[in-house]
Amino acid sequence: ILELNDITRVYRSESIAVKAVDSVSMTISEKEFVALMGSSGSGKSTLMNILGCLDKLTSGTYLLMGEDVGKMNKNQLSGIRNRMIGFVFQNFHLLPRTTALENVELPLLYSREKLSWKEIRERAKESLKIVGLGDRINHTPNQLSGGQQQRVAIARALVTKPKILLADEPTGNLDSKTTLEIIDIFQKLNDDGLTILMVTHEPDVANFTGRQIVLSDGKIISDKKNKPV
Amino acid sequence: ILELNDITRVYRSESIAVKAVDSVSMTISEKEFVALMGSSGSGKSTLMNILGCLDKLTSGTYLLMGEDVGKMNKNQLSGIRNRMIGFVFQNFHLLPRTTALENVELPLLYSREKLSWKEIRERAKESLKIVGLGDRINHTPNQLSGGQQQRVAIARALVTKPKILLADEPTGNLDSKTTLEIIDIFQKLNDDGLTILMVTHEPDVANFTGRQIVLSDGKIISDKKNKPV
Ligand SMILES: Nc1ncnc2c1ncn2[C@@H]1O[C@H](COP(=O)(O)OP(=O)(O)OP(=O)(O)O)[C@@H](O)[C@H]1O
Ligand SMILES: Nc1ncnc2c1ncn2[C@@H]1O[C@H](COP(=O)(O)OP(=O)(O)OP(=O)(O)O)[C@@H](O)[C@H]1O
Ligand SMILES: [Mg+2]
Ligand SMILES: [Mg+2]
Repeated sequence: ILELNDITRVYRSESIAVKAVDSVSMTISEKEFVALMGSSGSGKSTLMNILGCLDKLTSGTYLLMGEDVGKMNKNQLSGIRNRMIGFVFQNFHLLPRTTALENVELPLLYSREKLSWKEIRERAKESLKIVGLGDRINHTPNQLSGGQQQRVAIARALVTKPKILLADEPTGNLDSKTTLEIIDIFQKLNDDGLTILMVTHEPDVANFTGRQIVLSDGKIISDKKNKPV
Repeated sequence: ILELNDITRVYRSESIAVKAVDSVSMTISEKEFVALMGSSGSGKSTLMNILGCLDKLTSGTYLLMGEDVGKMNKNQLSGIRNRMIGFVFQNFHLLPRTTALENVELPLLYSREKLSWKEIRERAKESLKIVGLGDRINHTPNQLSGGQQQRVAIARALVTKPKILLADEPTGNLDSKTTLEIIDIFQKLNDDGLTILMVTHEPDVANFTGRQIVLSDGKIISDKKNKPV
């Protein structure tokens, strides 16, 4: 479903050249629940942005559901992103003067599903309820705690019922109990067919997945399957 | 050194009233290394902002080094913040179009210590080296990974050699190895006399401190001393 072949991503500016991702090849199959780990600066977010069609490759091929992403134009790329992929950003990227409810409704406005305003509102409310924010729907991001903002980002990523969830440190700002609630949601969705790739730096969280890929200096140094906890 | 007496902080707007901190009393003595824990939304960041003189109380008294903070004017407050307190924000608050080096130099420009430009540059470089970012000093925040941005925020909090470090989830975006490097820095500074209050949601990290305070719905529900690991 997600196939990276010899992917490299170099950041270049007048004074800087950083090989953030270095000749990475990996294949993620449908319904897998994979953890992506590695030290700070090892290339995880860069790899996630490439998989989420948010960033270009310097070299290599990325096949998404068998289609070559490198050959797509802007419209095809954003179409794929909206229909198939839910993305949780490491720094949330919520719209600042917009309520939690409106932030979560936003992806549905671009959706091809012809939803009524009422249906959009109901689905966004449901998504926020599931992550425990039913009583915060009218707060704007600066009226929310860090972990609450993170959960709004998760609710927004799931509201379009995507095929693939790319989550960059989705529990980084959450206490243990709230983390377990979120992982529980992910596991249920995975059982129902959602393919998940999740960046995490916590081994306890990684143990809930079926496979762990470790990056170091932009390269894959280990890729192990295991029995999830 | 830090004494909160019956502190309450209510957020009010036309449609919202949230008691983020509810009748909290606590005393932190010089040279303590304290962990502040609690579930997402329990009031930790709000409490930290009050302690860091960044936010007003709705009621109660806050004595900082014996002085009543509520009676200070804007100049006295910012003077205290610059001279005595280093603050690591949960969402970093780095200046976006400014390099890591310039971000870390900034607090020294306000410092009363009459430092030369050369000394300011050297101290900022040293602070970044200590957190492992010696080779990233000219990157701007969008050219840094999440964990690297977090470490710039830590370097900036420490560059003025404060008496008190208030760190809100300083390792939330860091892998285990980098986390241990940061905690090691904190422990050394604590041995040298730095008072530290650190929000963390990871029990492993809290175990390195000598005392753990737990918040729930704005109230302190437990306050235990322990032998640090
Ligand atoms: N400006 C605001 N207006 C209204 N409510 C607010 C505001 N800021 C925070 N809150 C609410 O106050 C409560 C405490 O927020 P706080 O940021 O202190 O929590 P926290 O313990 O730091 O959480 P986290 O672990 O998720 O970072 C939350 O329930 C939040 O929704
Ligand atoms: N726009 C950019 N220009 C130059 N270098 C960059 C840019 N963005 C990222 N980098 C560098 O690329 C490397 C990989 O960054 P990336 O964000 O993928 O790391 P990461 O594994 O997600 O780290 P973390 O765990 O800290 O979030 C880092 O060393 C970073 O400094
Ligand atoms: Mg990252
Ligand atoms: Mg917080």
